Amino acid sequence: VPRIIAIANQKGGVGKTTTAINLATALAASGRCCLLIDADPQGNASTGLGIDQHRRSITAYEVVTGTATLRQASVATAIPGLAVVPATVDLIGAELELVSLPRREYRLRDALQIEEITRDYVLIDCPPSLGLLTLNALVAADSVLVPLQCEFFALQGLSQLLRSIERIRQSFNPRLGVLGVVLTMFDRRNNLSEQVAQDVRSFLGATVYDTVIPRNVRMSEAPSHGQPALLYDFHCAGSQAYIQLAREVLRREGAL
Amino acid sequence: VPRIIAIANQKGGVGKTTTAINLATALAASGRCCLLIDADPQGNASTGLGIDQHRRSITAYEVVTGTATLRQASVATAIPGLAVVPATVDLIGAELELVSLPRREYRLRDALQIEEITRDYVLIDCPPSLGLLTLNALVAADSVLVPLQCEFFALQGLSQLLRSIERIRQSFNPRLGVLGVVLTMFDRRNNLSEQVAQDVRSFLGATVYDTVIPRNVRMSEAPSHGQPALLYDFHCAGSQAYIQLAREVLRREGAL
Ligand SMILES: Nc1ncnc2c1ncn2[C@@H]1O[C@H](COP(=O)(O)OP(=O)(O)OP(=O)(O)O)[C@@H](O)[C@H]1O
Ligand SMILES: Nc1ncnc2c1ncn2[C@@H]1O[C@H](COP(=O)(O)OP(=O)(O)OP(=O)(O)O)[C@@H](O)[C@H]1O
Ligand SMILES: [Mg+2]
Ligand SMILES: [Mg+2]
Repeated sequence: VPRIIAIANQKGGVGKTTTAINLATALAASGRCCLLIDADPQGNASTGLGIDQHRRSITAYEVVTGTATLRQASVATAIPGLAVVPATVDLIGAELELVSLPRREYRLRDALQIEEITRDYVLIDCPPSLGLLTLNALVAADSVLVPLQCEFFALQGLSQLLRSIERIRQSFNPRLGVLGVVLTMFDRRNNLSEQVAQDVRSFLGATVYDTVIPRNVRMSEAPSHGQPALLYDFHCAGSQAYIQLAREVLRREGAL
Repeated sequence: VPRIIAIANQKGGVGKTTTAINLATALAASGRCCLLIDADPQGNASTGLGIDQHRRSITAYEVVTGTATLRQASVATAIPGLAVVPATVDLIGAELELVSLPRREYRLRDALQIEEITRDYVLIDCPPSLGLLTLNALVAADSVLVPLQCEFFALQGLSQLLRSIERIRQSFNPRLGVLGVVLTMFDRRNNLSEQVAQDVRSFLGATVYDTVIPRNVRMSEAPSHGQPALLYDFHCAGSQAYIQLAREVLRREGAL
């Protein structure tokens, strides 16, 4: 049975997609079989993994509206052991269409349960909101991994996110828990990063991963080449941090 | 009749709120009377202008659901000439509630037309999505100011945004146009910023403001003090750039 992890945070631009792509790649590189579901109408995870528009004929839109299975929507990536269910702007329509469908919060969960998913990990990249697409991801998931940018506005949104996760746990998905919080875009040169990191660790303790992802321009260059940073520049500080994060995720699950 | 400008981009973390707060402050500092409507459930624009939670009893939520007027929801800020309609997480509920209400796309526009708004400028800070809240802002607005982070994923989302604006112009708001695109978080030290800036200028020409907002840590420190950067650190590079942007906005409107 695969571990299903939603990568979520309603604050925009905190590193959800970058974390989803590079953590999935690092897990695949360590021999785990992974599926990344792109649940964001921006389709950034699909783009960052080199999936051209013409390979996105069946997407997460068809999966949540029930006209395709996950297996039909999955496409191979350049990384052995990593497949992706791509996304396009069609998903914007799904937010409105799902409102009047039965079991609107369970569509993704049902799709994951109908067929036998022979993967070790399923990661779901969420859009920057707490709407029906993110709700579907949190209902389908066992746990949530929260990327947290080391900035004030991002810190402000954390308690709102944790309250929403708790509400979803009570109303829709009793097994949902926070897998961990990973600090992203940490900049040694400015105090703000250090202050936010200290605040979060004192607030959440061991829920915050030891691994911290540094701000590293190679991370933002990689998507323009359609590659995860681990392929684009394995030795850069960002890639090494995501490899570290994958190890820490596996270690905490007792899998290492 | 006020100029109504939506600050929108579905890509997250590109500087929408920072632009809304600091452009509104710079316009107020130049003698214009401004209202900033916070249409994002994160409420970052309200927080960045120092509006505590206890002053958010009437918000954008009451305005779009029709139980309060803009005048009732407006609160004064520390900046003379700038009032704000605050936001709280209640707005998340509005996205679902609006779906079944009559004139769901026109709620904000109707609220702006019912009463005489004696302001020169109304700015609307949008959430990172193209859902009903952003749709309401784009239907209410005369024009859209698009903050564009100098990164690959942000550039990717631009054509999707421009297509959506065109669709809204045709279906809901024939006067809607793009006021301009402002490059944000420009980092002289890395090539990616320069590449994105050149791409956008060759693609959109004079629609892109001459003013470029540099990456400047003082911009992200200011919100933790509940102040716009212009108050927190008037002389920093970020504040000076927003003053420049306000001048350019006024000059292009023939107001200078
Ligand atoms: N460690 C890092 N160092 C430098 N840049 C980074 C890093 N992580 C992400 N970025 C860049 O920052 C921007 C935001 O990251 P990303 O798009 O992954 O965030 P997101 O949370 O998925 O955004 P959205 O809310 O729009 O979905 C992107 O341009 C990305 O390339
Ligand atoms: N010029 C700048 N230099 C450095 N940091 C900046 C700059 N502009 C914005 N920031 C910081 O970057 C982060 C993202 O900016 P902001 O929150 O304004 O973007 P947004 O588009 O409103 O995000 P969202 O999509 O979540 O609404 C914030 O922490 C902000 O303080
Ligand atoms: Mg993303
Ligand atoms: Mg914002």
